[in-house]
Amino acid sequence: MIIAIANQKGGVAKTTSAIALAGLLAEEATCLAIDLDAQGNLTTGLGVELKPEQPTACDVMLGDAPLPKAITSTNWNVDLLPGDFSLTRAEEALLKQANPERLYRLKQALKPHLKQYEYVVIDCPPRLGLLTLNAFATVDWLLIPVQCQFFALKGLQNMTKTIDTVQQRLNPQLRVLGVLPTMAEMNTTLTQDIMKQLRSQFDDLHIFDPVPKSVRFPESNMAGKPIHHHTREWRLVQPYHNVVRKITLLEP
Amino acid sequence: MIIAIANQKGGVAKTTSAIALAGLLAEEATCLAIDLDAQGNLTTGLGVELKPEQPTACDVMLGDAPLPKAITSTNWNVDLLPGDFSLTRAEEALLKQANPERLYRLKQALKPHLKQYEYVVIDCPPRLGLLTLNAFATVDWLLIPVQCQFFALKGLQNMTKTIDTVQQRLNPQLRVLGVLPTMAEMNTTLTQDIMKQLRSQFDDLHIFDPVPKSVRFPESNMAGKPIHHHTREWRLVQPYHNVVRKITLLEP
Ligand SMILES: Nc1ncnc2c1ncn2[C@@H]1O[C@H](COP(=O)(O)OP(=O)(O)OP(=O)(O)O)[C@@H](O)[C@H]1O
Ligand SMILES: Nc1ncnc2c1ncn2[C@@H]1O[C@H](COP(=O)(O)OP(=O)(O)OP(=O)(O)O)[C@@H](O)[C@H]1O
Ligand SMILES: [Mg+2]
Ligand SMILES: [Mg+2]
Repeated sequence: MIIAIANQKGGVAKTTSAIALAGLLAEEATCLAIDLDAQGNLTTGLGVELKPEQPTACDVMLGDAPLPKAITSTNWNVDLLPGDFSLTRAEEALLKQANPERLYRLKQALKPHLKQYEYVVIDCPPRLGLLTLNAFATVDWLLIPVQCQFFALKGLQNMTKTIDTVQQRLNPQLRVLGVLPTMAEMNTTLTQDIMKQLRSQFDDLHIFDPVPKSVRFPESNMAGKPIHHHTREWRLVQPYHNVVRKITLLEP
Repeated sequence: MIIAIANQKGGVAKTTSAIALAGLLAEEATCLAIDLDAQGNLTTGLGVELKPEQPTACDVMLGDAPLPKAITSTNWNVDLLPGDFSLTRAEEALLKQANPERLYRLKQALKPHLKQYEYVVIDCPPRLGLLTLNAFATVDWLLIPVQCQFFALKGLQNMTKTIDTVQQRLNPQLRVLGVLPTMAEMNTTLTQDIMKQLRSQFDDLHIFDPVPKSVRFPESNMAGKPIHHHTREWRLVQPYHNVVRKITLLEP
């Protein structure tokens, strides 16, 4: 089962969510995490330092390296297809190829190796460009993290328009796993307002229980650890555990 | 004087900073704000709702509308070149043109009208793509907001590499106004750690006093107001006032 974590709004906890979910899924199953963002935050957030000659997601998408050569292990039983600054090059190279096949590069590269992994989690860059569309063409499910703030809520409207087009033209199997409110401060009226608007404007989408705002998350990023390895506080892990439970129940 | 607000890391307060600065600059001078992000957050954050036929930054960059036709006024004495989802189309259209002139589209479009404005503030998308490079080719100064967190700090290293290349190949006049730490929680060790690392790793850049984290900022975004119109709390406005003071002192 392949899941993309995407939202073109920046800083909504896409990467933090991808790390948390891959870490939890890897407790009971085989899991591959894929970093499609040129910032390489999923890679550093899982505690991986790239060696100079290490092939990355860019090489795999451009066909310069087979997937098994680029995959690296982490300390958390999660395999990783790392990403770095070279992904900026991948997007430009793909854009120059005018043919529609450029949207299926990731899918083609993954296909022969999927049997090895029960779960694949893909972290997307903050933009609905070719790399994210490659992810949308590849996955079964899409999780949309949304910060409990005005700009992030507004971005969700654009996102749902794009998903409709993707389902019609690119990947009819793509379904939305749900919207995950993040960095929620339930004691502020702003968060309460936004949660209310989310539930009313997007009543056709599943809205997960929010992830509380806590400094433990940035700390865990800095430490290169999934959240449940960094803290015992169940209230911080539980929202991600809820997502995993839904994923495991859906398993075809 | 033209200033770009950029950082490929998402959610670091680029847009919130652009709104705050444009709002303050407009108190004593003529100011144009430009929204180069397909999310259109600068546009909604200044309280502007686009009318259906309204030309945007996309039309101006592709030469489909002259700048004066696309400019709209706001309630804050700031003129705005609005942005919306069509900017995704602009980036793809520019990428298809292989010639280097595609990096100077914004500069060409602005040139005849610059005399009207003492200050121009450009909000960039969370990516170092063609739209942001167009901004870099156009501006005198670059302000880099950085959230006081690990991922944002890591992103700054890539950013400075890009700036070197831009200064050599695209715009030798481009200078860095400084780094603006945002959403700072000075009572947490994480923020203190990050501030220490910023000052030691980037000792050649000017590091402004940090903007405190406060729910007043997301509230002001939702209200479509610059921060100093939304709150009287000087501790929230002062860091932006410091940036404006540096800008006005630099005025050629
Ligand atoms: N629940 C949370 N509470 C507090 N901080 C959080 C939480 N989740 C994530 N963060 C922090 O917020 C920042 C943004 O999160 P993250 O980088 O994961 O977002 P993103 O959507 O992947 O950003 P980008 O758009 O740049 O890819 C990070 O510094 C992260 O540590
Ligand atoms: N000082 C602050 N304190 C608290 N929240 C803030 C502060 N500055 C900005 N924010 C909030 O953080 C979120 C991210 O800010 P903003 O959207 O301005 O960042 P951005 O860098 O423009 O994001 P993107 O990468 O998507 O363009 C917004 O919801 C904003 O309201
Ligand atoms: Mg990310
Ligand atoms: Mg923005």
